Amino acid sequence: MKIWAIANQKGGVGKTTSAVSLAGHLVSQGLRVLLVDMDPQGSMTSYFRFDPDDMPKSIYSLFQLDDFTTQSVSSALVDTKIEGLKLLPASTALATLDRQLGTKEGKGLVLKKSLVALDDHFDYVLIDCLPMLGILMVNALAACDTLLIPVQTEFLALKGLDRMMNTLEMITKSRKSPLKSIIVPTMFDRRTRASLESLRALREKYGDKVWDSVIPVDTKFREASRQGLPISLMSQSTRGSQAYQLLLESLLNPKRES
Amino acid sequence: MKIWAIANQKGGVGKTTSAVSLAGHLVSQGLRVLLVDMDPQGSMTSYFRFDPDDMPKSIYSLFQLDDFTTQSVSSALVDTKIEGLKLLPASTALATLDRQLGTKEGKGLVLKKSLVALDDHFDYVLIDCLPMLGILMVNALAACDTLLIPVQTEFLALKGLDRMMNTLEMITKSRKSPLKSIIVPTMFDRRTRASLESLRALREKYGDKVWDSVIPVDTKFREASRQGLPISLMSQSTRGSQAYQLLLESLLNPKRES
Ligand SMILES: Nc1ncnc2c1ncn2[C@@H]1O[C@H](COP(=O)(O)OP(=O)(O)OP(=O)(O)O)[C@@H](O)[C@H]1O
Ligand SMILES: Nc1ncnc2c1ncn2[C@@H]1O[C@H](COP(=O)(O)OP(=O)(O)OP(=O)(O)O)[C@@H](O)[C@H]1O
Ligand SMILES: [Mg+2]
Ligand SMILES: [Mg+2]
Repeated sequence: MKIWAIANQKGGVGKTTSAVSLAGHLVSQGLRVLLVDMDPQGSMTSYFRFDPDDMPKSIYSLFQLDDFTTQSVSSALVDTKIEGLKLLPASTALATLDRQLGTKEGKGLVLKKSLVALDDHFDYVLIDCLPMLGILMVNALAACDTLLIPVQTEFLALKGLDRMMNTLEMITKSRKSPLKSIIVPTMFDRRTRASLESLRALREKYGDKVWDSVIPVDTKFREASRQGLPISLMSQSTRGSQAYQLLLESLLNPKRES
Repeated sequence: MKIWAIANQKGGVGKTTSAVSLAGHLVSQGLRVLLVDMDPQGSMTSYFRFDPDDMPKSIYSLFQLDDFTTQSVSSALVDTKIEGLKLLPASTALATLDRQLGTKEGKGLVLKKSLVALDDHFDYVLIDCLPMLGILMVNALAACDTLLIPVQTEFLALKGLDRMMNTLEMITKSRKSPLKSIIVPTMFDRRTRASLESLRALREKYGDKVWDSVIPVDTKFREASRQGLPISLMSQSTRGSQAYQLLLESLLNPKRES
């Protein structure tokens, strides 16, 4: 089971869109995918027409468990209307976790242990994170084997990325296994010099940590969200869908280190 | 001195862009404007080429004051390169405030008291908020007389708005004076049915709480941010700039209640 987290402390950079779009392509290949919504605002949960304000079973329930059994964890999953795609939804109650748990020990591995209990039920798990460092992001970073960091190709986003990379360094010190991370340039608008210059600055600073292509601006994402479908299941040929297909191919077939 | 807060718990909806764009138009009319950055990620501070990781004087300093004098508060202000526009910058240290202050009493009015001390130094104060409910947003909502709520014209954003309106109701119960609030539809893309439908749903649900026009998608915003200029000072005729001009006119000349 491969576990990818999609995280960035910056808001509105395409985390949820990336998680959903990649999931759409994976299920089209016949793979079993679990999407995990770690955001108290539940955008991914709402995307699939569930209501985070009214989720009796969710990620929040997992934080109440003493035992992480396949049964107890599976009971928190819901079916999306899409074949092969399940969701571990968010609930608004998640917003209280940081304050509840404070510096309580041992709550950093809740998601990791839950996913271990689901081990051969899924081929891929994609974790959508909230734009904030806290117990939920810590859980996501502890549970995943690969981290995708979507970054808007615009001036201010690069500053936010430095901050994210510092956070990452700090958090991954406590991991036993190394964490592979890939920066994904999003919302690239080739018509603007600002996009081109940010992309160049991004590649200059982070070299081969950056995916060698981009996710372009594509107005179809909004329509896909309105229809509650991953973009590739709404419209195969749109450039946003094709870009995520390319990204998936890079992730499934990483180049050998030269 | 008019004090406007720009807030929404949702990330990436155009809060910072709205604050900076409106400020640009106000200074062009010869008015003295103060921009206040309440976001620990400091996008507005970075916009004007300051570094929130290295701001010895900022909003954070105000939380350490016992006395809010004109001198102590003014010492936290910086000049932007733009005539008539000053900034009360953010600092990364702000991120620790919620945990530091916890449920400590009396820190909800720090910004309000600070602005009182600046009373005739500015004509307009625009407060850019972070996308999170906490002590900083509480301060912004207590200090302002008008609240602008930018909302993306897309399916998921409407759900976030309901949540914002609940938060608002809760927080404004404790205010002595009423709070005027205006919903501003942003990033409107007339080519997509998703935009049109969200706009219609927004107007249907919130009626005349919604500004009667929209801020359209405009790729020039990214270029303006790259140049560190409010959009109107970079390019007058671009439609994003003109839309914020219209918004400003509505705010300066509210229709009589019919
Ligand atoms: N490549 C793209 N082109 C055009 N619009 C996009 C693109 N990617 C995402 N969007 C739109 O941008 C908005 C924000 O995207 P998304 O919700 O994925 O960001 P996020 O990082 O998950 O936000 P948050 O920090 O609030 O969780 C959504 O309206 C989405 O439809
Ligand atoms: N009308 C618009 N058209 C095109 N791009 C826009 C528009 N408004 C804002 N943007 C861009 O969208 C991104 C997010 O905008 P902005 O930073 O203002 O949102 P925000 O709500 O302040 O985000 P945060 O929640 O992180 O504080 C920026 O790259 C900005 O340049
Ligand atoms: Mg999201
Ligand atoms: Mg902002």
